[in-house]
Amino acid sequence: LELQELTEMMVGDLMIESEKVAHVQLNNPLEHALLVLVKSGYSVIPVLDHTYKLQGMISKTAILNEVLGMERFEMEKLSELKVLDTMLTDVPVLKKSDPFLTALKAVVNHAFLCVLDEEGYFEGILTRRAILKQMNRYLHE
Amino acid sequence: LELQELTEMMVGDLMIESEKVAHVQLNNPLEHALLVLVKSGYSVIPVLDHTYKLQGMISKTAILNEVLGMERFEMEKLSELKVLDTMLTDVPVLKKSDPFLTALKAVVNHAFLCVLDEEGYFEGILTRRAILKQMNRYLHE
Ligand SMILES: Nc1ncnc2c1ncn2[C@@H]1O[C@@H]2COP(=O)(O)O[C@H]3[C@@H](O)[C@H](n4cnc5c(N)ncnc54)O[C@@H]3COP(=O)(O)O[C@H]2[C@H]1O
Ligand SMILES: Nc1ncnc2c1ncn2[C@@H]1O[C@@H]2COP(=O)(O)O[C@H]3[C@@H](O)[C@H](n4cnc5c(N)ncnc54)O[C@@H]3COP(=O)(O)O[C@H]2[C@H]1O
Repeated sequence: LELQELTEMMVGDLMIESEKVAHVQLNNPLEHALLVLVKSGYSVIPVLDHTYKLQGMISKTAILNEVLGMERFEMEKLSELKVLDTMLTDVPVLKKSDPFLTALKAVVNHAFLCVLDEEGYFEGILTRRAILKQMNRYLHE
Repeated sequence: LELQELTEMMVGDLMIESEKVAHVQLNNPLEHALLVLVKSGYSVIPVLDHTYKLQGMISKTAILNEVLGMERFEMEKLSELKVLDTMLTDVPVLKKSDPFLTALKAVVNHAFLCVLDEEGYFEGILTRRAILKQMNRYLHE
């Protein structure tokens, strides 16, 4: 893998397509979101609305913090609370046309970024693993 | 940052020292482990014994899977179960003297690796962020 080949790669070539991304909907109860997170094994996943636009990200940490009371984890609250109230809305994003070096800089501080088109529709995610795999090929070959 | 400078870096130059690593002990109850994980915000942390040797890793996912019953998350079990019973023991590790390219290959599939001395004493962790930060410097400068 040549340096030029590496730097000419774009986010669109490296991302995980939306169909393969575990996600939840805005109005799902936290109970459903926590089950998706535990069953999928992922720590943080995107939150979409019914038109497939990105609305935020939800994590196990945020959900557990929400139900952590003085004495115990109050899990009964999970069926009352919604993803909408607990999600992080300040989500770092990329475009499919963004170059490799832009994606590399972005993943220094984020385990993954959501990829959106110009209208805000969710197209996929760009993960640290995808970037590291190419860096490894470039330096080991 | 020159290629030679990058490849001459070692795990010991890039790791987070053990004093700064959130961890739990083998015989802690899962309740304590889950509180450490939620309060620190980390998804997975190392498990040490009282002599500071590495014994495994524990995650929010593993703890929540443990208490997930037919009807609900049975959080009362958290005070009965121990880290020892729920931790992952197959832990990928590195040495302080391992070179950058060995660490890069290792973080493709692991968000972090534990760094041990020859006797198995825990010295720190090598994270994806530390590797990506240097890759970013090398390619952007
Ligand atoms: N089921 C699985 N099979 C194999 N390896 C697994 C795995 N679950 C986690 N890992 C490994 O652990 C890393 C951290 O996962 P985490 O869930 O904290 O953090 C993940 C998660 O928050 C999100 N993510 C990755 N793939 C996803 C997907 N298909 N759907 C939703 N979110 C995803 O992107 C973050 C970074 O992902 P990345 O692949 O760089 O890094 C992953 C991957 O190397
Ligand atoms: N309190 C915080 N402040 C700033 N950024 C934060 C943060 N908590 C998480 N992050 C960001 O999220 C990434 C994934 O964190 P996670 O806890 O899933 O995965 C972490 C965690 O499992 C472990 N880890 C990192 N630092 C740790 C520490 N001081 N003690 C124990 N475990 C640590 O290594 C994994 C990879 O860490 P990495 O730094 O590459 O990647 C971190 C970092 O970029």
